[in-house]
Amino acid sequence: MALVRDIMRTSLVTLSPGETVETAVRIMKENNIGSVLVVDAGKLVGIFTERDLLAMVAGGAGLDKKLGDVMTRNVVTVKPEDPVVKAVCKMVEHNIRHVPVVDDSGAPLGMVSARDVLRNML
Amino acid sequence: MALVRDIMRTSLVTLSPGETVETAVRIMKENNIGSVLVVDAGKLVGIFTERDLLAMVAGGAGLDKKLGDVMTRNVVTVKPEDPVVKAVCKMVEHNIRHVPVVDDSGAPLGMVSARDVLRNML
Ligand SMILES: C[S@@+](CC[C@H](N)C(=O)[O-])C[C@H]1O[C@@H](n2cnc3c(N)ncnc32)[C@H](O)[C@@H]1O
Ligand SMILES: C[S@@+](CC[C@H](N)C(=O)[O-])C[C@H]1O[C@@H](n2cnc3c(N)ncnc32)[C@H](O)[C@@H]1O
Repeated sequence: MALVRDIMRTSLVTLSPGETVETAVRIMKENNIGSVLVVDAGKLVGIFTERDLLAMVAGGAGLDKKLGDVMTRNVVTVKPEDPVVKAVCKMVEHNIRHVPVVDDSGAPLGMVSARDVLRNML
Repeated sequence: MALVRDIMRTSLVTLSPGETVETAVRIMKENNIGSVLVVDAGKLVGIFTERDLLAMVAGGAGLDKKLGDVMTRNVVTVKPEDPVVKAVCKMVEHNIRHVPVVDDSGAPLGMVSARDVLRNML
């Protein structure tokens, strides 16, 4: 049975809640990624994705807003020893395609995306 | 063997190349979707996703640009009778998560997303 830790990516892009959306946008573009994890005192506190950017742009919000004000809190996560299918269930149930992997203290260890799951299917 | 037509979604959101990105953003937000298909004379001519929006915002481009100027042409597609695994291969190979379904004339019939594949896995 495939476990999350077997397929997760461990190179993470994280920002602090005090950073601006403008910074997040630049980092996401430079790294060609669709989401950034927001970390405070070593703990995962939020996620900001290109879908959140779409909502901001549609609403005319300024990019100088702090990540802490616009990120999604209550991040859906998995543990490294969870089976991959558990990550898939969460993706489908919550309509998300990125599931951060955290340890028991809430510190981010990696990320599992829909693409990682599909690539491993092949 | 699961075929694309068994899992594709057929309610499509399409726009013309002459529409602006501002319109696309509004439509995407209203429909809670991450991509729109660009259709000209009944044929699929491009795709515009939230990743393209990220690139535009990062580059400071105005939202009054026409879709035809910023969309991705050479859309990666599948046919309804293709096996689902073919769509998965294209998603992984091209790093995309939306694969439009077209008929032999290039007219859009539906869309397969990574989420559709994963939901069907469960
Ligand atoms: C409901 S999803 C729908 C779109 C698309 N499937 C995606 O994942 O972006 C978009 C929202 O989910 C949030 N989100 C993405 N991944 C998340 C996760 N692991 N936990 C909680 N929220 C998440 C984003 O911040 C965004 O506000
Ligand atoms: C290379 S993907 C990487 C990010 C993410 N996986 C996604 O699908 O958006 C982003 C680029 O691919 C393009 N794209 C998305 N779906 C496509 C498809 N079916 N055919 C061709 N290009 C596509 C988008 O327009 C965008 O410029």
